Amino acid sequence: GYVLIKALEDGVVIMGLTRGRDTRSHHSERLDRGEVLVAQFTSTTAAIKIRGRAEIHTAVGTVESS
Amino acid sequence: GYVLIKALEDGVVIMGLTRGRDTRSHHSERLDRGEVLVAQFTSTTAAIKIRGRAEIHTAVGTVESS
Amino acid sequence: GYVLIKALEDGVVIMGLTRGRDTRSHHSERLDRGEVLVAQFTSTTAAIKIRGRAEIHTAVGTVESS
Amino acid sequence: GYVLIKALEDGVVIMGLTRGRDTRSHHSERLDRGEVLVAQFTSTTAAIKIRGRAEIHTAVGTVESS
Amino acid sequence: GYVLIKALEDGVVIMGLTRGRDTRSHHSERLDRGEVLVAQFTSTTAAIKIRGRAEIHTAVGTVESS
Amino acid sequence: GYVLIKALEDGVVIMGLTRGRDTRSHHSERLDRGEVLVAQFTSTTAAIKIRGRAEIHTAVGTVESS
Amino acid sequence: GYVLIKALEDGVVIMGLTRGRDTRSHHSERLDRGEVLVAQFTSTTAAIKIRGRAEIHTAVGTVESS
Amino acid sequence: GYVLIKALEDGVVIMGLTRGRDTRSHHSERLDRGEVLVAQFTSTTAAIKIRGRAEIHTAVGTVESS
Amino acid sequence: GYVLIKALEDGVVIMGLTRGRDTRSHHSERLDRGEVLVAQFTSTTAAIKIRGRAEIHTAVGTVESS
Amino acid sequence: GYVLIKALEDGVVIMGLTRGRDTRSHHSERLDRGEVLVAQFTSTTAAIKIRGRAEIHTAVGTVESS
Amino acid sequence: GYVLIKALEDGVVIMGLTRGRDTRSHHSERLDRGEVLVAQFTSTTAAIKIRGRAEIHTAVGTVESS
Ligand SMILES: N[C@@H](Cc1c[nH]c2ccccc12)C(=O)O
Ligand SMILES: N[C@@H](Cc1c[nH]c2ccccc12)C(=O)O
Ligand SMILES: N[C@@H](Cc1c[nH]c2ccccc12)C(=O)O
Ligand SMILES: N[C@@H](Cc1c[nH]c2ccccc12)C(=O)O
Ligand SMILES: N[C@@H](Cc1c[nH]c2ccccc12)C(=O)O
Ligand SMILES: N[C@@H](Cc1c[nH]c2ccccc12)C(=O)O
Ligand SMILES: N[C@@H](Cc1c[nH]c2ccccc12)C(=O)O
Ligand SMILES: N[C@@H](Cc1c[nH]c2ccccc12)C(=O)O
Ligand SMILES: N[C@@H](Cc1c[nH]c2ccccc12)C(=O)O
Ligand SMILES: N[C@@H](Cc1c[nH]c2ccccc12)C(=O)O
Ligand SMILES: N[C@@H](Cc1c[nH]c2ccccc12)C(=O)O
Repeated sequence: GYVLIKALEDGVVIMGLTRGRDTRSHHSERLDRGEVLVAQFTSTTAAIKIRGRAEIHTAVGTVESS
Repeated sequence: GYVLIKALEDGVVIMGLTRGRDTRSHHSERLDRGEVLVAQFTSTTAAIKIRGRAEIHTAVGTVESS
Repeated sequence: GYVLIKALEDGVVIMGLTRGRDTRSHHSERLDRGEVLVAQFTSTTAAIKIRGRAEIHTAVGTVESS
Repeated sequence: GYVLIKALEDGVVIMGLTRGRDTRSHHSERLDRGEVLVAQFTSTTAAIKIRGRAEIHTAVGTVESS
Repeated sequence: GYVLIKALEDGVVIMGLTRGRDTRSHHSERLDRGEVLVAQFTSTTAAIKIRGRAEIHTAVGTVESS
Repeated sequence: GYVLIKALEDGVVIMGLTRGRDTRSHHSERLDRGEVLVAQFTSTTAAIKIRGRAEIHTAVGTVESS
Repeated sequence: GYVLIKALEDGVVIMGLTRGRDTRSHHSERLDRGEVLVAQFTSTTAAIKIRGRAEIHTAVGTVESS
Repeated sequence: GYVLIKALEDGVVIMGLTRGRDTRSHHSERLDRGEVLVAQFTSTTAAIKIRGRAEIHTAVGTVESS
Repeated sequence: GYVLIKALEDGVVIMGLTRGRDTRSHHSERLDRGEVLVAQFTSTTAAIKIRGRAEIHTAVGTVESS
Repeated sequence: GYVLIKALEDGVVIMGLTRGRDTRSHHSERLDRGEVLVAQFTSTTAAIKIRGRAEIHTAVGTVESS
Repeated sequence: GYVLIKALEDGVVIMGLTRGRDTRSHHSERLDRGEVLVAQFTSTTAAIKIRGRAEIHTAVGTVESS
């Protein structure tokens, strides 16, 4: 599965949280307004956290973070 | 499978409950208002518990916790 | 598969029943009003029993326990 | 696959029938009015029998036992 | 796959017919009016025969036996 | 896959035809009016032939034999 | 996959054509008016030919032979 | 996958083209008006060519050859 | 997957392009007006090129070449 | 998966980009107006780039390049 | 899975981000106005980032970057 994220303002941060017993951010990707990231779940990434205003599309629903 | 959660207030807590004979929280992720978490079920996480006001989207339905 | 449960009152109890020849509760998770649990079927959990008022969403239907 | 059962009266009985050459009840789970059970087919359970008034939801249809 | 059967009268009989070169009934499950059976196809059961008045739901259609 | 057959008269015959280089009936199951058979394709049965008046439901369509 | 055939006249012939480098009929099944055959593709049968008036239902469409 | 072909005139020819580096017809099946052929793709047949007037049904569309 | 092609004029050419590091035509199949070809992707064919007027049906869309 | 491309002008170029750590064009296929290419993703091709006016159909959407 | 991208201006940049513990751009593909890229997720590419004005189609939704 993957997630489609479109930043609606500068400085949107997308954190990949680690898979396994420990849950921490292994990578923060910064998006400026209008930029788009399409990110998979992987053997490294078991959860994705989003801060800032963005459109977020997934197979189970679409939301707008703020 | 995964779950899409958007916090509707500060201090929303998302607990990952362990897989196996023991069921306890291995990680609590705190979200502030507007933040979003997309979290998978994994070999570590067999259940997900949510406290606080949030929109929760899954393949079997959408609810609002409070 | 997994089940989505939203408690509509305090003290809702979700029991995981064991897989195998013996069927007993290996874990009881208590939810207070508004709290949500998304719980998988696993190698430990072959049935899930719910007591108290809650919204229960599954791939085969949605009911309200009471 | 699994079955979703909501008891509409006290004393609803859900029997798991064994898999293999012999068909007998290996477990009877009793539900009181409003309680819900979500039960899988497993290597132990090849058929499920329900006595008493209940709503029964499956992937092939929904019925009310009585 | 599985079949959902609700008895509409007493004495409904559900026979599991054996898999393999020989086809005979390995088990007869009797249902009384209102009782429900959800029965899988298994390594033992390759066909299911129903006598008596019942609602029968399957993935390929729904009929009423009589 | 499986086939759902409801007899609309007495003496409906359902023949299982063998899998492999030879095609012959390995079993004839007789249904009386109102009786129902749900029969799988198996390592023994590669074709199913129906004589007599019956409703026949399959994943590719529904017909009435006569 | 399988094919559902209902004969609309006597003497409908359903030929199973062999799989492999050679294509010939390994079996002809004759149906009389109203009789039904549900026949799979198998390791022996890679094509099915129908002569005579019949209703033919498959996953890719329904036709009437004549 | 398979293809469903109904001849709309006499002398419709259905050619099975070989799989592999060489593409040639390994078999031509002739259909007369009204006859039907349901033919799979196989380890021998990687393409199917049709000459003459016929209805052709496949999972990606239905056409009439002429 | 496969592609369904119906020639709308004489001399339509369908080229099978090779799989692997080299991309060249391993076979050209010529169709005359009204003829139909149903062609799979295979271990030999990784792309299909069509010249001339034809109806082309695939799982992702239908176009008319010219 | 595969992509369906119909050239709307002469000189449309379809580049197959290599799979692996290096991303470069391993093949450029030129299409003239009206010609069609149906091209798979393969162990050699991990991305496809299109220059010139063409209709492009994929499982996730249809666009017109220019 | 793959992503379909159509550039709506010159200089759109599509970055492939590496799979594994490190997340960095392994390749930047530049598109001019009207050019189209269809790009898969691969063992090398676990996320795709897009800068500049483009139409982006995925299985979970369609957005326009800017
Ligand atoms: N490290 C956790 C990450 C995670 C996935 N889903 C979660 C839900 C809640 C808390 C943490 C998580 C795991 O692999 O399972
Ligand atoms: N440790 C439990 C977690 C769990 C999953 N589903 C449940 C339902 C109820 C109670 C606990 C659970 C397990 O692996 O199965
Ligand atoms: N221990 C049982 C649990 C169970 C699953 N489905 C059931 C239906 C009825 C009674 C018990 C069950 C098993 O593994 O099968
Ligand atoms: N022991 C039986 C249980 C069963 C499944 N489906 C049935 C239908 C009819 C009678 C019994 C059954 C079996 O494993 O197959
Ligand atoms: N013993 C048979 C049972 C059966 C399945 N489908 C049938 C159809 C007709 C007659 C018998 C059957 C078998 O394994 O195949
Ligand atoms: N023995 C045949 C039975 C069969 C299946 N489909 C058919 C179609 C036509 C004639 C016979 C058959 C086989 O295994 O293939
Ligand atoms: N013997 C052929 C049968 C066949 C299947 N599909 C066909 C299409 C055309 C001609 C013959 C066939 C094979 O195994 O492939
Ligand atoms: N021999 C070819 C047959 C074929 C399949 N699809 C095609 C498309 C075009 C030309 C030939 C073909 C192969 O195995 O691939
Ligand atoms: N030889 C190429 C054929 C091909 C498939 N898809 C393509 C897209 C563009 C160019 C060539 C191709 C390969 O195996 O991948
Ligand atoms: N060589 C790259 C090709 C590629 C696929 N998707 C991409 C997205 C962006 C940039 C390059 C790519 C890979 O195998 O992954
Ligand atoms: N290197 C990361 C790339 C990635 C995928 N999804 C992500 C989400 C957020 C941050 C990074 C990522 C990984 O393999 O998992």
